[in-house]
Amino acid sequence: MRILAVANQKGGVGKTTTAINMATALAAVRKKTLLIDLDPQGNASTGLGIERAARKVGSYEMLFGAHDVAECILPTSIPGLDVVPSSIDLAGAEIELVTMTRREWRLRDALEGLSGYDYVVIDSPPSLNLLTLNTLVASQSVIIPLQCEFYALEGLSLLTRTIQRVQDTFNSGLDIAGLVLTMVDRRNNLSIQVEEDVRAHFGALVFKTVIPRNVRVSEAPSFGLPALVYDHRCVGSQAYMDLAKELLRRERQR
Amino acid sequence: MRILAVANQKGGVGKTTTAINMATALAAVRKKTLLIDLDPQGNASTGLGIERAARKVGSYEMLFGAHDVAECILPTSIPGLDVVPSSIDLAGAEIELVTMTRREWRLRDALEGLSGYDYVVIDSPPSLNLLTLNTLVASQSVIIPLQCEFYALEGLSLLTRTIQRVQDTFNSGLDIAGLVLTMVDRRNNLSIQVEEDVRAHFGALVFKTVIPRNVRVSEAPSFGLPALVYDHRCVGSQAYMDLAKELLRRERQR
Ligand SMILES: Nc1ncnc2c1ncn2[C@@H]1O[C@H](COP(=O)(O)OP(=O)(O)OP(=O)(O)O)[C@@H](O)[C@H]1O
Ligand SMILES: Nc1ncnc2c1ncn2[C@@H]1O[C@H](COP(=O)(O)OP(=O)(O)OP(=O)(O)O)[C@@H](O)[C@H]1O
Ligand SMILES: [Mg+2]
Ligand SMILES: [Mg+2]
Repeated sequence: MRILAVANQKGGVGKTTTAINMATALAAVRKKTLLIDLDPQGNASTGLGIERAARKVGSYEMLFGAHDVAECILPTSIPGLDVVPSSIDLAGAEIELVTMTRREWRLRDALEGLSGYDYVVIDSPPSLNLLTLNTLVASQSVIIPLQCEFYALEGLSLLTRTIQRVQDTFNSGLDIAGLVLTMVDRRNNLSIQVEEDVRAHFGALVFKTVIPRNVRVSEAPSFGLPALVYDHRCVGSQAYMDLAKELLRRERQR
Repeated sequence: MRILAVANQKGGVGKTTTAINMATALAAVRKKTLLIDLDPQGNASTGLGIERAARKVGSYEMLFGAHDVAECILPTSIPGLDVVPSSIDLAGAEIELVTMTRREWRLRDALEGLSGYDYVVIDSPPSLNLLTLNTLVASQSVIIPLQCEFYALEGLSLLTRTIQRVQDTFNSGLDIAGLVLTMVDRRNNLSIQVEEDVRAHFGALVFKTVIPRNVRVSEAPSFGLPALVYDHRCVGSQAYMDLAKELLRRERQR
């Protein structure tokens, strides 16, 4: 079982969109996949069509041990893809976790008993708080979505330093699966410039596949569907299928 | 002295861009303005050209009482606009605040001694954590930037409920100065649809001025300048000037 975090403290860079569509693409190539929504906003749960009323038992209950992980899992409309939804209770998790023992290990401990999945994909909130720390401690690899914008570039060194600290203190096996450029618009000089800088600095860690800005991708969540299901022919969906294939090629070379 | 929070827990909706350009527009019409960067990412400090090395004393030091607010203020290259920068120390503030007395009031208490400004604008991080709570408790009004996207719309009810709770428990004078639609692209149906929904639901609270998606706006931070200074003739800058004028008209009617 491979556990992948999707993380970047910069807001709005495509974490949720990447988590949902990568998880869907993996399920489409018959990898049994579980998506865990660890963001109190609950966007990944919404993007997979989970009604608010159905989120009574989810990632909050899993973190605080009230329920076994198996009891927090819901099926989605996509064959081979299940989800642990997030509810608003998770917004209070940060303050509750601070004074708990093993506060960085709660998610990793909760996933100990999990089986039956090839991949687990974890969506995290836009911050380097205890929820994101739990995600990094529980994961084997991190996928870093990166918008081709200046502020997004600025935050990268903080993120890579945090990953380094998690490797040193909590999870020596953690590695970076790759950086994926999102909402790319090759007609725009800033986007081209940022892509060049990132490839120059991170080299082969940057996936060759880029995700173009594509309005069909941002329409999909209002129907509770991944872009891959809402419109599998659009350029955004094709890009996410290509990204999943590129990830699987890298996985085979591990 | 009017204290305005710029807040929305959804990531990447244009909080920092709005805080910087509204503060610059207010300074341009001779309102002495202070921008406080309360986001550990420090994007507002970068967007105003403050070097990392110059951020040794800033919002972290102000919150934890090590320094008087006056000692945390730096000038910017824009006449009439000063800034309290943020440094990476702020990333640890959340955990430190949890166990402190008056943990929600730290910013409000720190600003008690401040004078000499017409406006204070506070940029907050993408979450409803103690830093954002401090911002809402310290402010008289909240400006809510909103991207015309589905996930951004989903988070609004959580934000307005949080503002209601702050009014009831900590700051009865807090009101919503307005919602401002950002990165608007009227060629895109989703954008039009979201704008219609928001205006139907929030009525006159939504500023008439909308901020269009404009690449010049996203280029400006790489030069450490507000869009209004980088390219005052571009449509994004014009929109932020219009927004500031609309805000001031509302202020006069208070
Ligand atoms: N390739 C794309 N083309 C167009 N729009 C996109 C694309 N990817 C994401 N979006 C839209 O951009 C916005 C931000 O994406 P998303 O919410 O996935 O980012 P995030 O990093 O998860 O945000 P947060 O930091 O709030 O968790 C969303 O409204 C989403 O629908
Ligand atoms: N009107 C606009 N046109 C084009 N790009 C914009 C516009 N406004 C903001 N941007 C860009 O969109 C990205 C997100 O904006 P910004 O960083 O201001 O949002 P934020 O809400 O402060 O993000 P965070 O949640 O991470 O604090 C930035 O790269 C910014 O340069
Ligand atoms: Mg998200
Ligand atoms: Mg910001």
